[in-house]
Amino acid sequence: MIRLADVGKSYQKGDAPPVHALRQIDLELGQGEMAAVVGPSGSGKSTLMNVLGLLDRPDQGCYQLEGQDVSGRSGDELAALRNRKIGFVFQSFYLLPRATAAENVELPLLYRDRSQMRRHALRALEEVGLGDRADHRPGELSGGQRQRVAIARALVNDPQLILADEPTGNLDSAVSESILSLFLELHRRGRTVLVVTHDEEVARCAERRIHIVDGRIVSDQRTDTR
Amino acid sequence: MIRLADVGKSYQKGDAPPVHALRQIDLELGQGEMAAVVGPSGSGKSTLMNVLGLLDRPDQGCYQLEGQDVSGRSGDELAALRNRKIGFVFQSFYLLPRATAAENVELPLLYRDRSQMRRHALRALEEVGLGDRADHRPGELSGGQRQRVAIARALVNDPQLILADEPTGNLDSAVSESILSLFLELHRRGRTVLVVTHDEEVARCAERRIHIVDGRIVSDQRTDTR
Ligand SMILES: Nc1ncnc2c1ncn2[C@@H]1O[C@H](COP(=O)(O)OP(=O)(O)OP(=O)(O)O)[C@@H](O)[C@H]1O
Ligand SMILES: Nc1ncnc2c1ncn2[C@@H]1O[C@H](COP(=O)(O)OP(=O)(O)OP(=O)(O)O)[C@@H](O)[C@H]1O
Ligand SMILES: [Mg+2]
Ligand SMILES: [Mg+2]
Repeated sequence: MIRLADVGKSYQKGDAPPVHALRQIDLELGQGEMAAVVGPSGSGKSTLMNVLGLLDRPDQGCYQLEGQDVSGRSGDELAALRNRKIGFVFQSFYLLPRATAAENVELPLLYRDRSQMRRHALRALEEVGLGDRADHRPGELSGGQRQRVAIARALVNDPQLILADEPTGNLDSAVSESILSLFLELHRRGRTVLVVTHDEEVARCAERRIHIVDGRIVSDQRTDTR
Repeated sequence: MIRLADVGKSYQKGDAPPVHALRQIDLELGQGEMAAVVGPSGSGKSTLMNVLGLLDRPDQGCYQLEGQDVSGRSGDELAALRNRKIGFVFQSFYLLPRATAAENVELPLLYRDRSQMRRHALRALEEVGLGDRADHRPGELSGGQRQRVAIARALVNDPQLILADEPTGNLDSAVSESILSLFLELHRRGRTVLVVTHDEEVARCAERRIHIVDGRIVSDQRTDTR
């Protein structure tokens, strides 16, 4: 489903030495796999997710998504592909501050299924325990509630590929566990799930563990979860 | 140092039943104490921190900070008091997006000690492992790096009262531990530290554990950490 070959990405800041956020990344993720991405703060995990989620382009190497080279595509083509296939939970949520939780969750459906938009959005919010917060705007929600709205929005479209960048950082263990079950259930139903996490409880539930340090993949192991 | 008596805070949203974010909160924190605040997502922890940090006023009850009633004060008086005495690490960071990490950390010093501003800011950034990111703007930093800039900014003024709202949610365990050591060191030097956290490793290092559920303190226990 996903194939990164020799992918690199660097940032140049003034005359400081360049920051190599990703270096020589080779990564293959098959349809229906579930993997955890772990590594120190600043090691390149979100950068990797942004490349996979078609939000950012690598400076080097190439990216094939479902067999098609996406490195060369236009901004519009990428946006359409992204909206159809990928559900992205951002590390910093990126909710629209003046829209309610339900309106935020409806956003991905604007392009697809307007008829049942409200109903799907409400159901997605219930799945993350926020059925009674549908009309609250982000400023009227707790940190962990905003995080859950971001999760609901990523899943409402039932995407084939789920990219979750630290989805439980603001959640207590009980809610964290329910979010993890949600991802495991999607995996069970055949979705491809990639979760960046600093939470060992989350990481150990994935069947594969990709460890990133300083922009490189230092290990990529199947784990024996069950 | 801190005394909350029968503090309450509610939010009214249209004709939905009011959200009682805080109810009948009685809390005393002595100078030099260190406590962890734990509880489910949405239970009222950040609301409590905002009241303690003079960012929000309770609807009921009163708040004494160092023996002075602060419930009745003006906005300006509160701002001055807050800047002098309190270092606040926000759950969602609130960094200025167009200022560099160093400039963000310097902000509290604008009111106090401009002569050594840059030097203090750089040292605070080094203490959280970001000495080499001083000139990056928040958009050029990872999530965990932004969190650490927020921590550095809260501590640069050497405040008497440190309020940290989920300071390690975006950090790997190694960096998390170093931040925790930082807080423990400040506590050892006599500062009063209150940390909201979902991380059990952090919570267990505090000498006291305050458990909040549905806006109420359900337990408040000394823990035997050492
Ligand atoms: N626009 C930019 N310009 C310069 N450096 C950048 C830029 N964006 C990111 N970086 C740097 O790239 C590195 C990787 O960032 P990334 O966000 O991928 O880290 P991460 O592994 O997700 O970290 P965290 O666990 O803290 O979220 C960081 O060291 C960061 O400072
Ligand atoms: N302006 C507001 N209007 C209505 N409800 C609000 C408002 N602000 C917060 N709330 C509600 O108050 C409750 C407490 O919020 P608070 O941010 O204190 O929770 P928290 O314990 O910090 O949660 P988390 O662990 O998720 O950060 C939440 O249920 C939230 O939905
Ligand atoms: Mg990240
Ligand atoms: Mg909170």
